[in-house]
Amino acid sequence: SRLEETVKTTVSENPVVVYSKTWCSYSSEVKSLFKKLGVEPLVIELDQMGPQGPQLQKVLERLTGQHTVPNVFIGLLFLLCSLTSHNTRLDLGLLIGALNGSSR
Amino acid sequence: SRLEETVKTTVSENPVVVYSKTWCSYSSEVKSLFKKLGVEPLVIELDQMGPQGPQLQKVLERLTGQHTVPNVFIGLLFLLCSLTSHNTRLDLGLLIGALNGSSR
Ligand SMILES: N[C@@H](CCC(=O)N[C@@H](CS)C(=O)NCC(=O)O)C(=O)O
Ligand SMILES: N[C@@H](CCC(=O)N[C@@H](CS)C(=O)NCC(=O)O)C(=O)O
Ligand code: FES
Repeated sequence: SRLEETVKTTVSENPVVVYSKTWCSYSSEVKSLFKKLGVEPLVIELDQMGPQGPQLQKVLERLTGQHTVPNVFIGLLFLLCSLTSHNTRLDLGLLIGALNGSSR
Repeated sequence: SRLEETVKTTVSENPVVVYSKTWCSYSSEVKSLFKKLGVEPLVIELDQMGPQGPQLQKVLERLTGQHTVPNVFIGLLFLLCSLTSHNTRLDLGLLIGALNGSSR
């Protein structure tokens, strides 16, 4: 479907993508976690897209099995390359550990 | 208003009342916190009340200044009496400390 292609393109073109909702505290925590790590994700607020929001949430469930927010996509190799090109250092162990902790 | 009176009656007749939403993880955490403490709150799921949900959320904001969920009401004296009458013990320091921690 067209929406499915949009998601695939989005996550392939951006190192970190967070599908979120503006009023959801779990989503806020994930967004500020990335901010603390010095990573700027592409954030897509599903509650600000009108009727496309629920449709997008369904597509994400089809693609990932996850129907909840926050839904985080990380292209690790992509992320490392873009960080290196910006002369930024990232504690990868910290990132992975933090994400494991926050997604339980 | 009638809805305001309903809320005042509800929180005066029940030791612990949690205004919640079924799909909200913060609300789930507060509900399972009480479960761990052996306290059974009256839970009101605002997303399962049709159009009355948002109205109720507005009334709560008028009464408490808080427009978010979870919104927790505790009648401490009431709680202690009802626990004593059921021969239940409660670590009150634990309860207060836990609630302070979870409502930041
Ligand atoms: N343990 C999961 C919980 C995810 C979850 O339950 N998210 C809620 C919001 S906090 C949700 O998406 N509910 C359904 C919805 O909002 O459509 C995580 O940390 O990501
Ligand atoms: N720090 C507050 C956060 C409360 C909060 O932001 N709640 C969100 C849901 S997690 C909310 O009610 N958003 C507006 C809404 O759902 O109507 C707490 O722990 O209670
Ligand atoms: S909606 Fe409350 S934590 Fe996500």
